[in-house]
Formats: sequence, structure tokens, C-alpha cells
Amino acid sequence: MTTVISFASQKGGVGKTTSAINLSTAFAVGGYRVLMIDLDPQDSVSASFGIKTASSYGTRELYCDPSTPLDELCTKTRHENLDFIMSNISLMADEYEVIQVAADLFYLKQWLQSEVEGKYDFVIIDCPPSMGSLTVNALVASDLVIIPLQCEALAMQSLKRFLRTFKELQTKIDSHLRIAGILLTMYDRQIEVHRVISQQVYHYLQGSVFQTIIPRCGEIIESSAVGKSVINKSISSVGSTAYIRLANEILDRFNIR
Amino acid sequence: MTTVISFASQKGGVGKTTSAINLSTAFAVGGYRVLMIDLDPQDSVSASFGIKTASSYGTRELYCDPSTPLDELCTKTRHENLDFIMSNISLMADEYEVIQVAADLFYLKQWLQSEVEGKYDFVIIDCPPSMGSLTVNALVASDLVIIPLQCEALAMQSLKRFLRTFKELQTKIDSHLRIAGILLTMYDRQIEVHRVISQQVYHYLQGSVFQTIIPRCGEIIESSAVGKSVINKSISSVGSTAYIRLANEILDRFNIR
Ligand SMILES: Nc1ncnc2c1ncn2[C@@H]1O[C@H](COP(=O)(O)OP(=O)(O)OP(=O)(O)O)[C@@H](O)[C@H]1O
Ligand SMILES: Nc1ncnc2c1ncn2[C@@H]1O[C@H](COP(=O)(O)OP(=O)(O)OP(=O)(O)O)[C@@H](O)[C@H]1O
Ligand SMILES: [Mg+2]
Ligand SMILES: [Mg+2]
Repeated sequence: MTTVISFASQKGGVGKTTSAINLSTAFAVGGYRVLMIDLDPQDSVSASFGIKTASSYGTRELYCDPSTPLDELCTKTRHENLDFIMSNISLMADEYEVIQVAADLFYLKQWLQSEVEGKYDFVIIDCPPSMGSLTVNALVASDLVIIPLQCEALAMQSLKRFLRTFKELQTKIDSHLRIAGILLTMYDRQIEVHRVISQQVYHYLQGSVFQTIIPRCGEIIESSAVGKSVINKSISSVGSTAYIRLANEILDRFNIR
Repeated sequence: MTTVISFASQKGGVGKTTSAINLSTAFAVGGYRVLMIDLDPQDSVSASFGIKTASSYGTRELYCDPSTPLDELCTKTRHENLDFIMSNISLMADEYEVIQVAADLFYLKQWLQSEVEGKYDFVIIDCPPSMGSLTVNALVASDLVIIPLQCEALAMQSLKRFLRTFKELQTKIDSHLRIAGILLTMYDRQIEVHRVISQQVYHYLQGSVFQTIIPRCGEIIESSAVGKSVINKSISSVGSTAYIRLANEILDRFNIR
């Protein structure tokens, strides 16, 4: 049984990539086999793992040359339990080609079912900051959709729009779509706006907010600068502890253990 | 003579909207007539000005019903010198329709020349966090392209990719495209990564970095939460002072006064 998790948000810079990297690492360290997929043309995942050489295969082949075997699509990381499919759609022409195929919103779901099901315990997808066809591919393919939220006004406004669009997708595309929860990220309890907005989120969305809150954490910025997850670089930091707690909360809350 | 300025970056959450809002306000307070255009489906500009009611006209009509008169497209702000065109492409169907028209990469440039030239001193465009057709429309239409940069590793990696794509645009679409400069935002000199990355940027990009640096500033978070620019809410804050200094640097550096 493979559980597919997506980190999605139209708002930029809210911790989608950071959360995807660190949750993947937490599961890999915990003994689960994890495949990450980077759907963001920015290619942040490889930078986060300190991988500088562009792989010859990745997201482009997943969409445009599906006969490429899975183990050729994957790039290895320093963890034996963690592989990832690099976002190699850096040229505008590649991106354009991929988006044509992704217009079939069920493409990724079908590919995962036929190529990946059973080979990994988790598939974790990092999405670009948009609501375009690649993000919708990820939402439709996911068992759990996690929405990182920075507790600031513009991110809150963007979340409201995202939830409206999500409802549109549920009625028009796939009624099984479900949000697993909202994850508060970069939280600084000394900033009043953060306290006020987090209270609003709990008040309006109660059960769909993860109990685990990811605090603002300097070691996260440092670890990303040296191409490591914060779990690898500073295991006792508040950031690392929070992501390990999140992994456990997900295992418990969704009976995955 | 109307000067068109775009804030563009594929990286999310680096201060594109915050910079567009505050530079617009700085120019308006200084007596210049300013038109903002929000090309981001997230509609962050209206939230930043505290405008809650969706306007019936905006970016959608600019692209899909160009016979709509300019003054009907505009939403007024509390400044008499500052109007904006709201991003009213919140439904997926609207976004899809606009993107079809924006496939003509010179569309916005031609619309500005025929409808806006001479009516405002500045047009300031807020872009979405992507390198899609709406962003390219803005780049092609701009006299000055400003790239906000957060001094963290993932933003730096994304900047490198953005500059590569920009070169592709210069050779394939429009050789006149020029970057006015890179604007360091949310800078916190107590964070070592911020100091190291800002040094790298100065070293590699010298003349194309604005002297003005926008520091991390709590009042910016607060002002956005109450729907005001930081210049309106806390004129003496470090954030407000920095954006006023940026306005002056732009006027001097590009002989606009
Ligand atoms: N808890 C945290 N504390 C401090 N900094 C953080 C934290 N989480 C993420 N960051 C930093 O904030 C920046 C934005 O995070 P990240 O790139 O993961 O967001 P994103 O949503 O993936 O952005 P994009 O929308 O561009 O894909 C990065 O520089 C990252 O290192
Ligand atoms: N100098 C600053 N100091 C502190 N916070 C800031 C600063 N500039 C912007 N912010 C806050 O950081 C968040 C991201 O800024 P903003 O939304 O302007 O970035 P953006 O690049 O427009 O994001 P997106 O990619 O989603 O469009 C906002 O909540 C904003 O209030
Ligand atoms: Mg990301
Ligand atoms: Mg923005």
C-alpha cells in the first residue's frame, strides 16, 4: 500500500518544499521507503538535497516519455530509503511540453498506480506556487493533501481562494478529493499577526489543522544553504523536532503505521 | 511619458506584492500618478489595500473584453494619485480564458501603449510566482524589470534559473528586454545566510543590484494585515524608509524625475 501526499499552496514561499523535504526525510529515517516527485519547474528539491548536476531523466520523461523505467527516472539521495524524481523542466520548451500532457488531470494518478504502487511506502509531491494543471495532477493523485500556511494576511487571503478553487475541483473533476489538513509554518509566537491569524484558522477550520506547528527556525535556513534537510543537519533543532512530530501525527491520524 | 515597472520572480514569497504596493504608494505620495496592475490570480493587491468587494471589472476584461474603458477597469484607492486594475481572474475558467489571450506575448505592451500611455506617470505590475505567459507579458511591456530576492538558498537557486530563462526570452522574443536590478528584500543582517548570500549577489552581479536593501520589518506584516501599505501605516518604520529610498534611487538612476 503506497500513500501519496502532496504539499500544495498557490501562495508562494510558505514552506511547501521545506515541508516536503523534511517529511520525506523523517519517514525515510523511520524506515519507510519514500519517493519524492518535484513538480515545480524551479527544481527546489535537488537544491535542497545539495544535488548540483542535472539528471538526464526526471519529471519531463515521466510526462513526455512514459516508457522510461522508474529506476532511471529516480535520482538517489544520501538516504537509502529516499529517492526523488528531479524537476528537469527548466527550459521553457520542456515546461510547455509537460503542461500539454498534464492537461489530462488524471495522468499522474494513473502513472503512479501502474508504475509505483507497492514499490514505495510513501510518494511525496512538491507543487509549484500555482493552481495550474501540474498542481491539479498532484491533488487528484493524492491520498492526503497538506496545505502549508504562513500566518500572515496575504497567505490567509490566498488560502481562502485556494479552498474555493478546491471546491470547484471537487464538483467538476473528482468528488473524492480531500484536504488532509492545514499545516502552520514559519510560526513566530512573538509576532502578534501570527498569533491572531493562527487563532482565526483554529476558529474557522478546527479539525482540519494539524496539531503540529512548524516554528520559524534559523537552522532550516542554514540547512537548505548546505543542501541538507534540517533533520540531517540539526536533529535537535525546533524545526527538526517539529517535522518528526508531524510524521508521527500523520501516521497516527490516518492509521498508516 | 509613462514608465512601466514590473516586479517579477519565479520564487514565491520574496516580496513582489509588498514591493509593488509600497513603491506605488511612495510615488503616489510624491505626487506621481500611478496605475498598478495585478496579474496574479491570487489577487493580493486588493487585499493589501484592504479592498474586500470584488470589482466587476479588472484583469479579465483587460484581456478578454478590451473595449471596456480604462476608467471602468480601474479600482480607486485611498490615494487620489493611485488606481489599480484588480486581478478578477479567481475562477479557473476566467484564468484559462485570460491565458489564451496572453499567449500573444506582446498583448499587454500594445494595450498599455494604446490605452494608458501619457495618462499615468508610472504603471507598476505585480506578477505571479511563475514564468508563464502573464509574467512574460509583463516583462515584454516593461521599461524596468525589478527582481526581488530573499537572501536564502532556494531563492538564489531560483534566481539563477530565472536569469537563464530571461536570456532565452531576449534571444527568442524581444532583444530589448532589460533587467533594471535585483532588490534584496526581508534582509536580516543577524542571519548569517543572509549576509553570505548578499555578498555573493554583489560579487557576481555588481551593478545590477539596487543600493537600497529592504530589511525584514515587523510593521510590513502588520500593515498588510490591516490593508494598508507600510508607508501609510508606519511612515517612520525601517520598511517605509527603505521603500521611499528605493523610489528615489529609481528616479535618480534612470533619470525619470
Ligand atoms: N520554519 C521555517 N523557519 C525559517 N525559514 C523557513 C522555514 N520554512 C521554510 N523556510 C525558508 O523560507 C523560504 C521559503 O520556503 P520554501 O521555499 O520551502 O517555500 P515554498 O512554498 O516551497 O516556496 P515556492 O512557493 O517558491 O515553491 C526558504 O528560503 C526556506 O528555507
Ligand atoms: N521586508 C519584509 N519584512 C517582513 N515581512 C515581509 C517583508 N516583505 C514582505 N513580507 C511579508 O512576507 C510575505 C511574502 O511577501 P509577498 O506576499 O509580498 O511576496 P510575493 O513574492 O508577492 O509572494 P507570491 O509569490 O505569493 O506572490 C507576506 O506575508 C508579507 O507581508
Ligand atoms: Mg517550493
Ligand atoms: Mg505576490
